[in-house]
Amino acid sequence: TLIQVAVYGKGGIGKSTVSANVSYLLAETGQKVLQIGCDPKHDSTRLLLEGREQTTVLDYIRRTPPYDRRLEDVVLSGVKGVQCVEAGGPEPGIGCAGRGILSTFETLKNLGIDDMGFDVKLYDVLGDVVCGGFAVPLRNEYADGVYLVTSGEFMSVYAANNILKGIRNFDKGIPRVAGIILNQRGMENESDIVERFAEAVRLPIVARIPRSGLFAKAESAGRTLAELYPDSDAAKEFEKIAAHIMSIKDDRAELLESRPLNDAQME
Amino acid sequence: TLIQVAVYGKGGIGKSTVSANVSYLLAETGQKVLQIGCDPKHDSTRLLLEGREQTTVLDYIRRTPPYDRRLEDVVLSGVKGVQCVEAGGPEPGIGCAGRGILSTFETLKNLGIDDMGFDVKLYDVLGDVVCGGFAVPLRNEYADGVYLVTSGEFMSVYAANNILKGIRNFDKGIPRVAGIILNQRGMENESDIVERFAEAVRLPIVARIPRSGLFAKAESAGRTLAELYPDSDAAKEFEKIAAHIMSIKDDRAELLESRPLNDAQME
Ligand SMILES: Nc1ncnc2c1ncn2[C@@H]1O[C@H](COP(=O)(O)OP(=O)(O)O)[C@@H](O)[C@H]1O
Ligand SMILES: Nc1ncnc2c1ncn2[C@@H]1O[C@H](COP(=O)(O)OP(=O)(O)O)[C@@H](O)[C@H]1O
Ligand code: SF4
Ligand SMILES: [Mg+2]
Ligand SMILES: [Mg+2]
Repeated sequence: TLIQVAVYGKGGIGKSTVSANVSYLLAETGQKVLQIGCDPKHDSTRLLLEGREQTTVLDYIRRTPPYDRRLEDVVLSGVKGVQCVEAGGPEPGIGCAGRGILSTFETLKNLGIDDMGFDVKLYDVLGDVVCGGFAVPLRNEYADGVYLVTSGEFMSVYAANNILKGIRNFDKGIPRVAGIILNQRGMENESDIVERFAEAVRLPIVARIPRSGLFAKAESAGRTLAELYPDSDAAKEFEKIAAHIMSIKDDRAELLESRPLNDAQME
Repeated sequence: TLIQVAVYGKGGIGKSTVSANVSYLLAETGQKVLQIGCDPKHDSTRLLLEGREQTTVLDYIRRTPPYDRRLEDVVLSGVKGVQCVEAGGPEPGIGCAGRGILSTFETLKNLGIDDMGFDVKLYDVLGDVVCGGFAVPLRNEYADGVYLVTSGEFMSVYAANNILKGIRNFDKGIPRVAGIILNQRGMENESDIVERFAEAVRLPIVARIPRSGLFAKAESAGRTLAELYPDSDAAKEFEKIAAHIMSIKDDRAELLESRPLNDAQME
């Protein structure tokens, strides 16, 4: 079976950090993983590529005629065999910012991505606006389950709630929300704030990643924290997410309905 | 003469705080000011409305037939006579997130906004994606000058650079950038980071707003910091921005070209 999950959240909240670490851990247990970066910032898979540069699909198709396109030019094999793709985005001010995502999905399909036999596909998606290409991974044929990454900061909780609205408006009826990932900024009352939100929207907090200096260290080394510091508290939290994805795959964990708060409830 | 300025920056960076405070100060010196919130979060003018709720233009036109629409229903008069408008945005996942902005500009024009004789129009615009409606204020007939609000955090500097790309791609040739507003997060080396960026893109830092607990206090009182704490350091920085806008209006300060950094330079 294939499980497809999307990681959404406000820009800078830690989506790529979460995605790369979770992909690493899943691959370490033998899963065949594909991670697709769906943020115009195109830095989702950096920590899995051992310093190699990745060509975005959007740039690639711009300069490569259809007959010359090959899957291996845009799907790079990273540590532990995680397969990495970056959608890229158009130049700011020129067309829809999410355009790279739609082009990427079409291109990968045409070049035969599904023959690669993945166990897990992970989409790392910008969540500041839920529209255009950024809403595409929410379609039924893509994300089976959606994780929301947030901190205690109002801006990120507001964005998470917005993403829930997008999920509810996009594909009604089928429960698609996997849960909330608290990535701690290290502020006062952070846990309380996110727990109150999680309770109000009736979603589980799947992991509570501590704010840690190890992230910067791993980043300087161009590696994931899970690879360099497997015994750290942060790594243990990423393992919870990896385990949760596996339990969704095996139907042991449930996906939930999206119940966003209205403006008044957001207080 | 009329001067139109746009305040762009990453979500949560302080655009609305800057906008409301600057509008207040300009109005206090006798300028007739219009502030238009162009963020789906629709909270730009909250601190100028003394607790009153503002109907967004998008919501208003959805439920009001064209013949019944009146300017005073969407343009609210705030403290010191600042005229306030909120564009609003569509439901997430349904259409272009910036749709409220285009609808707002058309509606205001049709209802006669230009007969109100403004000295300053200030657009407070979401800058996480520079596309669709969010790019509209960059058009020549709108913003004469654009301010970029940033902190020392990489995410906000990256967003500022992206906005510069949007400006360059959108209306080539005419210098449109007013400058950078440093809104301090209170992190290490913040000033250095933003100064190096400002130098690299050859833009002035127009103001350096300190991180201050007075913002939360003013916010709890539902007022701008400039109104409640006019002698504070933060208020003095907002005065610099107000003065800078006036000097652009009087042609004493220059507008600059947009020279964004490429990926490599962004280091
Ligand atoms: N828990 C954490 N503690 C410390 N730093 C973190 C943590 N999570 C993420 N970071 C750092 O925050 C920055 C932004 O994270 P990133 O994953 O790139 O965000 P996004 O993909 O959501 O834009 C990165 O430099 C990352 O190393
Ligand atoms: N210099 C500052 N010091 C402390 N808090 C600030 C400062 N600037 C902004 N804030 C706070 O940060 C939050 C986000 O600011 P806001 O203006 O709403 O951001 P934006 O409009 O860019 O989304 C607000 O609660 C505001 O009071
Ligand atoms: S749909 Fe969204 S991403 Fe596309 S142009 Fe509109 S705001 Fe930008
Ligand atoms: Mg990212
Ligand atoms: Mg705002």
